[in-house]
Parts: sequence; C-alpha cells; structure tokens
Amino acid sequence: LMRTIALINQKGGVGKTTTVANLSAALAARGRRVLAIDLDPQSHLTLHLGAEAGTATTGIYHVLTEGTALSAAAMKISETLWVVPSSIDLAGAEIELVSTVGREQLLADRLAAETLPFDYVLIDCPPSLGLLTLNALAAADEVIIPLQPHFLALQGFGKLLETVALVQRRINRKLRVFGVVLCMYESATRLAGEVTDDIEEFLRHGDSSTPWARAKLFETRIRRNVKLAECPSFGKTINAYAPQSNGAVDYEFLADEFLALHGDM
Amino acid sequence: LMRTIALINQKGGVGKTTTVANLSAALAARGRRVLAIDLDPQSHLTLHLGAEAGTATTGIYHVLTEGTALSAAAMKISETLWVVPSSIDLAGAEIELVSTVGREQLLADRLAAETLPFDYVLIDCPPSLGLLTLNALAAADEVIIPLQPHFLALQGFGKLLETVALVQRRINRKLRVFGVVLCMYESATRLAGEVTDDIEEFLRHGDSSTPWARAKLFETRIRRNVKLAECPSFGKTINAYAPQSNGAVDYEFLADEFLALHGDM
Ligand SMILES: Nc1ncnc2c1ncn2[C@@H]1O[C@H](COP(=O)(O)OP(=O)(O)OP(=O)(O)O)[C@@H](O)[C@H]1O
Ligand SMILES: Nc1ncnc2c1ncn2[C@@H]1O[C@H](COP(=O)(O)OP(=O)(O)OP(=O)(O)O)[C@@H](O)[C@H]1O
Ligand SMILES: [Mg+2]
Ligand SMILES: [Mg+2]
Repeated sequence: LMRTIALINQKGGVGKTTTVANLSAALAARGRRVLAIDLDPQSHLTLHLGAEAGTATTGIYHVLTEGTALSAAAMKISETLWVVPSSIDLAGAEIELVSTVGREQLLADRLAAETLPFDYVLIDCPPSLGLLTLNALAAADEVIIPLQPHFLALQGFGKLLETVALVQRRINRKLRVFGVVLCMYESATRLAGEVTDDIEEFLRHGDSSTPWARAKLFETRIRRNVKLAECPSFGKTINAYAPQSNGAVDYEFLADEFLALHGDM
Repeated sequence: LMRTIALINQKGGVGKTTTVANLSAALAARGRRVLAIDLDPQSHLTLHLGAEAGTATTGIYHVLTEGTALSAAAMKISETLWVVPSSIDLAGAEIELVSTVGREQLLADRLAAETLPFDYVLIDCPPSLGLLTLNALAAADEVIIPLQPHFLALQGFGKLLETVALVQRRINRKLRVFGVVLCMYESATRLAGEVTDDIEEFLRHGDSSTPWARAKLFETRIRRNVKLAECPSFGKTINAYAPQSNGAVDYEFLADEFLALHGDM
C-alpha cells in the first residue's frame, strides 16, 4: 500500500527540501521505491536530486494545470528513486487556478487516477500555506513537519496544525500528522533544548480527537552539518556525496526510524 | 529625504526578518527615525520587536485592503523606532486583492499619501515574489538582499534580480538594488567562501543599464550567532538583548556601513 507524505512548514529555511531529498534517497537505498514530488516553484528539490528542470520539461506544473499523469512527468534518478520536477511557471499556479473547481484537490486527483509503482511518495512544499501546500495536504496520508529548533520557527506551529485540521475535516479525512523532525540541530545551544521541550510538551497534551493526537517527535535529530548544505551544489544527496558525515548518518537513522514507525522493517 | 528600503529574498530562512529588526534598531540607536513595516503574514518582525499583533490591531492588512494611513497603523517601539505590524489575515490578501486596480501599488500609494516623519523605512517581506513583495518593490527606493551563503540560497538570485528589473521598468523607475548582505556567515566553511566569490563576481560584471549595476556586497558580514536566534523570544533586538555578542557587533557595523554608503554620517 503506497503511503503519501507531505513535508510542510510555512517557516522558511527549516530543512524541508533537505529532508525530502535525503530521506527519499535513504529509503530508496533500502530498496523502497520512492517518488519525490517538488511542489516548490523554486525547484530546489529538483536541483538537489540533479534532475534538470527547464520550462520545456514536463513537470508538476503540467500535472496540476493540464492534467498530465504523474507517471508521465516522473524522472528517474535511480532504480528506486524518481522525482516529479518543478519549474518557475509553478509560481503562477496559485493565481491561474483561483477559479478552477476543486483547485485544492488537483494533486489528489492525479494520484488517484493511476496505480503508481511506489512504496512512498514524499512531497516537498514551498514556505507558505497557500494553494500548493493545500494540494499536498489534500493528497497526503500523513504530514511530517521539519522544524529548526528556533523561536521564530516555533511560532507558526499552531497555525500549521490548524490548517492540517481544516483540510482533514473538510477535504481529506485520512490526513494525520505523523511526526516532527528537528533539523539543523545544535545540541550545544540552550535554545535547541528549550524549543525541543516546548514541542514535546505540546505533542504530549494533544487531545485525542485532533489529527496530531498520535504525532511523535522523531528521536533522530538532524544535526547542523555543512556537508548537507554542500551536496545540493553537486546535484547529489548526502549518502552519495559524504556517506561518513554526520548528515548522512542522521538521515540513515531517520530512514530506519521512519520505516520502523511505519511497520515496514 | 526619507529613503524606503525593501529587504527581499524569496528563499526562506536567509535572515530577512533578523536583518530588518536589528538594522532598524541599530539605525534608531544612532538617532535616525526608522519605520519598520512587516509585510509577512507570519508577523515575525512584529514579534521580534515585541509589538503585540492581534487581529484586533490595526496593521498593514488594513493599510493595504482598507486604505488606512500608515501613520494610523504605526506602533511606537522607542522614540526613534516605530513598526507597522502584520497579522495572519494578510495571508488572504494575495487572493482578496487579485482584481483590485493597481494591486501592486497599494503600499506605494499609502506612502505617497502623507509626509511621514522618518529618515528610513525598512520593509520585511515573506519568502516569495508574490503580491506582498511586489508591493514592497513598487514602493521602495532601493532593495537590500539578505543572503545566506549556501548553494540553494544562491539559486534564486537571478530570478530575484529579474523581478526587480521588471518592477523597475514597468512600475517604479527609481528602484535600485543597493546591496547584498551575507547572513549566518560561517567563515570556517569552504562553502561560504565559494558562494561569496560567486556573488562578488556576478556584481562586478553587471551591465550598467541594470538596476543592480551599482549594487555592492556589504563588507560587513553577519556571522552565525545563536544570540540572534534567542533574542526574538524576548521581543528584543540584539542590541538590547546581548550588546557584546557577535550578532550585536555585526549589526552595529552594518548600520555604520549603511549610513556611510548613504552619505548620512
Ligand atoms: N542539517 C543541516 N545542516 C546544515 N545546513 C543545512 C541543514 N539542513 C539544511 N541545510 C541548509 O540550510 C538551508 C535551508 O534548508 P532547506 O533549503 O532544505 O530548507 P527549506 O525549509 O526547504 O527552505 P525553503 O523554506 O526556502 O523551501 C539550505 O541552504 C540547506 O542546504
Ligand atoms: N546570523 C544569525 N545567526 C544565527 N541565527 C540566525 C541568524 N540570523 C537569523 N537567525 C535565525 O535563523 C532563522 C532564520 O532567520 P529569519 O527568520 O530572520 O530569516 P527570514 O529570511 O526572515 O525567514 P523567512 O523566509 O521565513 O521569512 C531564525 O530562527 C533566526 O532567529
Ligand atoms: Mg525548500
Ligand atoms: Mg522572515
């Protein structure tokens, strides 16, 4: 049974793209078949995975605005990793689709339209709660929230959960918050400890009727590691670029924890 | 003569809000009268400056959608520092204003409607090139681009300049790129050096007809410093929270360099 996961956080620069790229690669290296979808007009996931993104390429823009099949837009990265690329024309989609019927469910519609040969679909979202992110939420089975343990990044957490609850109630009953993953973690700072405590406290008291009632803080923390910021410039994921680095080790552990929590070991 | 400056970068988490908050505070501490405008629905600048932002407060949303005067929406932070707060309703503005005549010039119109008693207006923008950022560009005399010296952050630089050139040609003839400021700078990493070289190289070869022809890379670099990530949680700027820290020192230098380059020493 294919699971679709949206990685969202409207706060910018918290590790969304880095987590989709490297978690996808680590899952693929473990033999799971993974489709990564780039829903950000900046195409950073596409770049990170080394897929050429030009306006001539058929990508997620065409899937959403012309009904192109996801299988027709997917590009092969390896035997077990494919990506649906983005492009800058996606930036216009929010306005272009403003009067399209069911504009929030275009991606869900394309996912339902065919049986895809993947175990996991991971969706990278832009730093906003607009139409593109809503499409990811309407299509997803679950949400993972990458979070930098900083005060400003914590501020939008409530609004993010509110948006998930709205989509779950009105559009996508199955949607659940699966977990929060701490990124760019600097254990030497007091701030990281304080923010981590805040998140754990919040998740412990979720009332059982909310879509985040069973959400967990992943035990794996992604430490700040410059190799993670270097590897996109080579179009490589961390396991190919610097397999011994903290970044690679952390995303390997995250992949193992992710699989264990999904009962897929 | 009041100068209006937009701090923009569609890449998320590169230091836009931190720079508007702390540069504004440093300029205000030097006796310049500063108005900071929060154009991000996440209201991080409002939070950072310790201004309460509730939907009951009159803020930038009302300025853009109801024609409220900027002077009526400004909140006093100190004798020389005021802020026009944001709120979450701003998130709906992009769609709400889609059929408003001159929707990109609403802020410019409000700035032109009254004489404001400020030397500098600094505008914090969300991580996108949508309607809110376009309003900042249409209203501004100049643009400052905060940039984290990472590969992904560099990718959107061309698109950012393209957008500035379009606004300059079609809406706001006076618009110029004043400079690029490197944030979260980690001099021990090779990556920072490489990205810095790329930017310097690019700015050296700008053809003289572009709005960035005379843009500079600020000599002051804002080093990564955890105190800068801590101070927003107290609603304080770095000069009030940790005046001896690297963060405070760097923003003091940036303010001095900014004033010198504006011939305002
Ligand atoms: N653990 C880490 N250690 C060091 N650098 C990191 C780490 N994770 C991500 N980065 C770098 O930090 C920056 C922000 O990460 P990333 O782009 O993945 O965040 P994002 O949430 O996708 O940003 P946006 O909101 O712009 O889409 C990038 O330059 C990335 O290379
Ligand atoms: N020089 C620095 N050293 C350490 N942390 C920093 C520094 N500058 C900013 N930060 C922290 O990094 C995070 C990103 O910075 P900030 O929020 O200012 O970026 P932004 O570009 O405004 O993000 P967004 O795109 O979400 O609006 C924040 O948590 C901030 O506190
Ligand atoms: Mg991203
Ligand atoms: Mg910001």
